[in-house]
Amino acid sequence: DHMIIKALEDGVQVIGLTRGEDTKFHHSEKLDQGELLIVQFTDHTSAVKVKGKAIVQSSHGKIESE
Amino acid sequence: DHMIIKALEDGVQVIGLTRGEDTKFHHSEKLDQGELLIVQFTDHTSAVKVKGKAIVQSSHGKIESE
Amino acid sequence: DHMIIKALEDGVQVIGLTRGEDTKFHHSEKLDQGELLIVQFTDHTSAVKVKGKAIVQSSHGKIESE
Amino acid sequence: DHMIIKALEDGVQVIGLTRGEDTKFHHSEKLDQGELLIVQFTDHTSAVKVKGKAIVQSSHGKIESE
Amino acid sequence: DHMIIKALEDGVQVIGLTRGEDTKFHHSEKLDQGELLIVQFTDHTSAVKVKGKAIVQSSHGKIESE
Amino acid sequence: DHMIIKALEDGVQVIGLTRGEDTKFHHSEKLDQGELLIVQFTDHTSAVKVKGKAIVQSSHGKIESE
Amino acid sequence: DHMIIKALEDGVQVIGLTRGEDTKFHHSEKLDQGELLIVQFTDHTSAVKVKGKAIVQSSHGKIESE
Amino acid sequence: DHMIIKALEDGVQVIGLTRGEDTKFHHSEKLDQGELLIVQFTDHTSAVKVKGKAIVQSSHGKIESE
Amino acid sequence: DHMIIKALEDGVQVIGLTRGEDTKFHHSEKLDQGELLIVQFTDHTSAVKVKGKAIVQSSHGKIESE
Amino acid sequence: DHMIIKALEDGVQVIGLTRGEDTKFHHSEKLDQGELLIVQFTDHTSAVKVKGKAIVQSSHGKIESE
Amino acid sequence: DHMIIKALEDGVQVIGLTRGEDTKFHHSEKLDQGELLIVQFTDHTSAVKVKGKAIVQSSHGKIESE
Ligand SMILES: N[C@@H](Cc1c[nH]c2ccccc12)C(=O)O
Ligand SMILES: N[C@@H](Cc1c[nH]c2ccccc12)C(=O)O
Ligand SMILES: N[C@@H](Cc1c[nH]c2ccccc12)C(=O)O
Ligand SMILES: N[C@@H](Cc1c[nH]c2ccccc12)C(=O)O
Ligand SMILES: N[C@@H](Cc1c[nH]c2ccccc12)C(=O)O
Ligand SMILES: N[C@@H](Cc1c[nH]c2ccccc12)C(=O)O
Ligand SMILES: N[C@@H](Cc1c[nH]c2ccccc12)C(=O)O
Ligand SMILES: N[C@@H](Cc1c[nH]c2ccccc12)C(=O)O
Ligand SMILES: N[C@@H](Cc1c[nH]c2ccccc12)C(=O)O
Ligand SMILES: N[C@@H](Cc1c[nH]c2ccccc12)C(=O)O
Ligand SMILES: N[C@@H](Cc1c[nH]c2ccccc12)C(=O)O
Repeated sequence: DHMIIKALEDGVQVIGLTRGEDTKFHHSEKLDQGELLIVQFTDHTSAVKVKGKAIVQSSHGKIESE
Repeated sequence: DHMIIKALEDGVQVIGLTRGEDTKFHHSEKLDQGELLIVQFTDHTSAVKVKGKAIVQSSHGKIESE
Repeated sequence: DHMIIKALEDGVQVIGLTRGEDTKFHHSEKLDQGELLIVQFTDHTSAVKVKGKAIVQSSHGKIESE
Repeated sequence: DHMIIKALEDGVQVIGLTRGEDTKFHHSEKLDQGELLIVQFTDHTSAVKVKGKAIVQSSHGKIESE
Repeated sequence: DHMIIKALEDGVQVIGLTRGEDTKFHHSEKLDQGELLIVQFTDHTSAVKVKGKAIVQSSHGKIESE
Repeated sequence: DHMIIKALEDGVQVIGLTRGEDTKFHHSEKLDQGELLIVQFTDHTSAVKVKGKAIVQSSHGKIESE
Repeated sequence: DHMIIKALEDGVQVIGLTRGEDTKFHHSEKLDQGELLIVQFTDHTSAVKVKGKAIVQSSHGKIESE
Repeated sequence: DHMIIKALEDGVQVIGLTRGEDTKFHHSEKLDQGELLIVQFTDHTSAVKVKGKAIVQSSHGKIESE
Repeated sequence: DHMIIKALEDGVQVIGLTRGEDTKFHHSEKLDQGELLIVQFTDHTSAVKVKGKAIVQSSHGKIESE
Repeated sequence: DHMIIKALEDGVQVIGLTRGEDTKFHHSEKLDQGELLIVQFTDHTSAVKVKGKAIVQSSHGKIESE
Repeated sequence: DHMIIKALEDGVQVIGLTRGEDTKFHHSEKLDQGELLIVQFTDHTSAVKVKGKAIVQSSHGKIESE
């Protein structure tokens, strides 16, 4: 199971939130317009935040962040 | 299995409730309008509460909070 | 596998019943109109009761409590 | 795998029958009209009886008790 | 995997047959008209007999006993 | 995985054949017209014979014995 | 996973071939016209031969022997 | 997962090839016209050759040998 | 999961390539026109080459070699 | 589960990001126009970045990077 | 899960990239026009590169390299 994030503008952030008792930002990957990032949930990442204009494609279909 | 929450206004809260005998709030992630949060159920989170105007997309389709 | 409960009025209760030989109420989460609660069955919860006007969305489709 | 029981009248009973060599009633949850009870099969429950007017929604579709 | 039996008349019997080398009746649950019984196969039950007028709903669809 | 056998006449036999090196009849359940028998394959039963007029419903659809 | 064999004439044979290095006939079940035999692959049977006029119903659909 | 081979002429051969470093013929089952052979892949058989006119039915549909 | 190769001319080769650090030909099965070979991936075979005119049927549909 | 990346121009980069607490680039595979790279998530790769004009085909359908 | 590569011209290369911390070419299989190569991901191969004109058929459908 993975999610694909396509940046529709520069400066999109895909942020990994820590798995476990605490919920903190452990990584923020910056995307320029048109770039794709394909991510999984992992032992270290149990939530993902997307800031900026992007398309997110997952097993549940597509949804856009603004 | 994951859920995608898209905030339709500022100040949306996505709250993780603890797994186990007690049911308490362990984390509340604030979303500004347009931001997305993609979350899983985990060893620490067995229920999720959504406050404020948002779209929730899961394996069961879409549903909106108000 | 999860269920999504959307409150259609204030004061909706989503009640967790204990797993095991006894069947008791271990938690009641109160929802205001429009709020969503997404819940799983767990080691501690093997039945869930919904009181008040709400929509329940699960793998079997939608059904409304009144 | 779960079943959703919606009471269509007051006094609906959802009865759990014991798993194992004996088959006895171990719990009866009373539902008022409009209330929902979502139940699983468990280590203690391998059969469920529904008395009174209700809708049962499961993976096999809907069926009504009278 | 479960089966739902809806009694269409009083006195319907849902009989559990023992798993193992012997095949005997270990329990007979009587249903009045309109009542539902939802049953699983278990460590103790590997065959189920239905006597009297009823609807049986399973993963293979519906079939009526007479 | 189960099979449902509905007798279309009295005296239908549903016969369990033994699993293992030998193949023998270990049980024959007699059904009167209209009665249903729902059976699984088990540690003791790896083949089932149906004699007499009946409907057999399984994951592969329906088929009638005569 | 099972196969259903319906005899379309008397004297149909459903033959079990041994699993393992050798391939021999270990059992032949004779069916009279209209009788059904429902069989699995097992620890002892990894191939099945059908002689005579019959219908075989499996997960791949129906096919007739002649 | 199994394959069904129906002979369309006499003398059809269904040949089992050995699993492992070597690939040899370990068994050839001869089929007369109309006979069916239903086979699995096994600890000893990881390839199957069909010679002569036959229909092969598997999870990928039907295909004919000539 | 298996693949079915049907030779459309004489001299078709179905070649097994070794699993592991090295990739070598460990077996080449020659097929005459019309013959079928049904193969699995195995502990020893993680790639298969087809030379000559043939149809390959797999879970992804049909494709022809020339 | 795999993803297929087809380069629509020279100089497309398919970058593997490390699994674990840190998120770093561990490999960048350069593709010339028309070349395909088929990749999995692995013990070492839990996120993949695509730069340059390409088509990405996965279980969620197709999406293009620019 | 496998992929089928059909060469549409001579000299097509199907290259296996190593699984693990390093990503190197461990094997390149050359295909002449019309030949097919069916490959899996393995303990040693977690990425595959295709150079030259070919069709790739996988669980995600077809895509052509140029
Ligand atoms: N640290 C949390 C992160 C999280 C996952 N799902 C959530 C839902 C809501 C809030 C936080 C979370 C956890 O692993 O459980
Ligand atoms: N602490 C509870 C949280 C919970 C999960 N599902 C529920 C349903 C209703 C009420 C509470 C819950 C548990 O892990 O079981
Ligand atoms: N304590 C019960 C709760 C329960 C689950 N399913 C039920 C059905 C009917 C009545 C009670 C229940 C159990 O774990 O088994
Ligand atoms: N105690 C029985 C309950 C039961 C399950 N399925 C049944 C079918 C028929 C009668 C009884 C049952 C058992 O666990 O097996
Ligand atoms: N005691 C038998 C009951 C049974 C299951 N399936 C059957 C089919 C036919 C006859 C008997 C049975 C067993 O566990 O195997
Ligand atoms: N004793 C046999 C019964 C059997 C199962 N499938 C068969 C097919 C053909 C003949 C006999 C059988 C076995 O367990 O294997
Ligand atoms: N004894 C063989 C029987 C067999 C299974 N599938 C086959 C295909 C062809 C020929 C023989 C067989 C085995 O277990 O492997
Ligand atoms: N002995 C070989 C047989 C085989 C299976 N699949 C193949 C594909 C091609 C050639 C041979 C084979 C093995 O077990 O691997
Ligand atoms: N020996 C290689 C064979 C192989 C499988 N898939 C491949 C893809 C490309 C090149 C070689 C291969 C391995 O087991 O991994
Ligand atoms: N090192 C991170 C990489 C990662 C996976 N999914 C992510 C989502 C967002 C940010 C980083 C990631 C991890 O294994 O968890
Ligand atoms: N050696 C890498 C190969 C790889 C797999 N997927 C990738 C995606 C991008 C870049 C490299 C890779 C690994 O096993 O993880």
